Amino acid sequence: MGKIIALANQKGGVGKTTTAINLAAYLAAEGKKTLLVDVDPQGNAGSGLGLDVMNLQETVYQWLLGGQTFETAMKKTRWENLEVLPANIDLAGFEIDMRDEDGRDYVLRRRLREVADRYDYILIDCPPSLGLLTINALTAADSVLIPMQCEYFALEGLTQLLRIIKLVQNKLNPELKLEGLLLTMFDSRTRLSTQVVADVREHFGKQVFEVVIPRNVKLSEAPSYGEPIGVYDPLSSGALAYKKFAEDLLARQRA
Amino acid sequence: MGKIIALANQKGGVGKTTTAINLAAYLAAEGKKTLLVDVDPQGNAGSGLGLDVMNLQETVYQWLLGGQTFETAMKKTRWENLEVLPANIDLAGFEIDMRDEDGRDYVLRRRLREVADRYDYILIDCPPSLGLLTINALTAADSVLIPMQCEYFALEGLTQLLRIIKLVQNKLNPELKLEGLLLTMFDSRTRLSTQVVADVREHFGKQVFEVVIPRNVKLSEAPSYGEPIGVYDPLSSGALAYKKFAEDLLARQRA
Ligand SMILES: Nc1ncnc2c1ncn2[C@@H]1O[C@H](COP(=O)(O)OP(=O)(O)OP(=O)(O)O)[C@@H](O)[C@H]1O
Ligand SMILES: Nc1ncnc2c1ncn2[C@@H]1O[C@H](COP(=O)(O)OP(=O)(O)OP(=O)(O)O)[C@@H](O)[C@H]1O
Ligand SMILES: [Mg+2]
Ligand SMILES: [Mg+2]
Repeated sequence: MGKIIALANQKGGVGKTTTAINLAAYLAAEGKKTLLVDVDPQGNAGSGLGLDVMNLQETVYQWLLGGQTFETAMKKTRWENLEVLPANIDLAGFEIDMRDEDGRDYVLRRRLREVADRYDYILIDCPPSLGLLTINALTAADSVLIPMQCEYFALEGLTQLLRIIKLVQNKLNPELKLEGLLLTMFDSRTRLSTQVVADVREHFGKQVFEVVIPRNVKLSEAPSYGEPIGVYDPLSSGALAYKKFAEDLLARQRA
Repeated sequence: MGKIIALANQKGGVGKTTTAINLAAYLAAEGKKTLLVDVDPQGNAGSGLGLDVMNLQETVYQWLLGGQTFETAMKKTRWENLEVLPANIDLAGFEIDMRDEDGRDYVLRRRLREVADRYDYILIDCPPSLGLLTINALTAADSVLIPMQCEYFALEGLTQLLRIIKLVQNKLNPELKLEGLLLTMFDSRTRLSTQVVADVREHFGKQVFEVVIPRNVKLSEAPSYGEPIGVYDPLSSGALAYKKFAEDLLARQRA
């Protein structure tokens, strides 16, 4: 059964989607069958890979509720080994629909178990909140990857997030591990970035990936072309960092 | 009665908190009695002004539920005319507590009416979601200000947000106006920024503020000193842009 990794951080704009798209694409390029699942109603993971998510009838929402099969909701991409289960605004209905349902925390976990053996890796892109959709992702996952900006507000939210992860481990998913912390949008010209990296490494040591993703405009341009960075600008600093990150992540699995 | 402006955008990391803090500080500096209300459980508006929000017992949450008076929850700042109603993780309980309550959309509106006449402006910083806390802010507000990054994903989320605003206008708060769209984190070195600005101005015309806030590292350093940009680095490009924005916003009120 494939490894399921949730990308979560309730702080907004820290690079969850950018990391999900580019990690998925590099894993696929390394020959791993990879599924990118979007559980954020903004739908950026799908649109960042060129899908017109706003006009899709069958998305992760219809599949979660049982109205659609996996085959109709899942979209193949132009890239071998990379498939996407996109989201759009319909998914905002999930929290309301599931409000009084027992087992509402396990919906994604149960559905993903049905298809997990078709993939080597399943990445789940979360919204910037700690609501039912993120809880579903943490309950379904084998591990959680935490993208963190090299910014002041980034440290504040981490305590809250680690508390929620502990809660999920105790009550919903005892197997959930921390895949690690990935520092993003590092700007070598500013003292603040260097300070945040030093603070995070001091507190979390080995749980922080060696690779730091630099701030690189190519990463923010790539989604407007519907391409992962490895396709859009493979020699950019952003591409080289995400490629190295994917290699490190794979090496950790073998260790 | 003071004017209540909600700062909302479900896309994360677009500059809602940075705009709320710095607009509030410049309005206060112009002699306007200003209250900054944080309805984001991350609590960045309070911590960005130097408050140790994690250890506060009385916050916006206790005031909203009626357990505390406004005087104990509200915090004065070092700066004249600027007061803060901070949030912390306790506020995450609000959505669960209010789940089956009638009138749960009007809680903030009712509570703010009790104190609105003490202020000229009340700014409400929203979390990156369209849940009950943001709905409460839109229901309480006279107008909504939408900070938008000059990035590709920014345009995607705008349609969803405008739809929710329409919904609130129809069902909860017919007086709600659009204060405007404020473009943030503009990076003059990238084509993408210029493209997004052009697209947004084309679609929204006069609803977009003339001033564009540049990407400026001083803006992300200021909260680590607990100071608004006008205090931390008053001649930085970020400070000058927010000062001009506050002046434009005030001029619009008089028009
Ligand atoms: N390393 C980087 N360098 C430059 N821009 C980046 C980088 N990583 C992400 N971005 C851009 O910053 C913005 C925020 O990133 P992204 O949308 O991936 O964050 P997120 O955590 O998924 O946001 P949300 O909380 O809204 O889901 C996007 O416009 C993205 O293109
Ligand atoms: N114009 C700017 N230039 C440089 N950095 C900025 C600018 N505006 C905001 N920032 C930084 O970018 C990050 C995101 O900004 P901010 O936290 O204000 O966004 P937000 O919309 O409130 O995020 P959230 O969705 O998590 O509430 C912060 O670390 C902030 O310091
Ligand atoms: Mg995202
Ligand atoms: Mg904020």
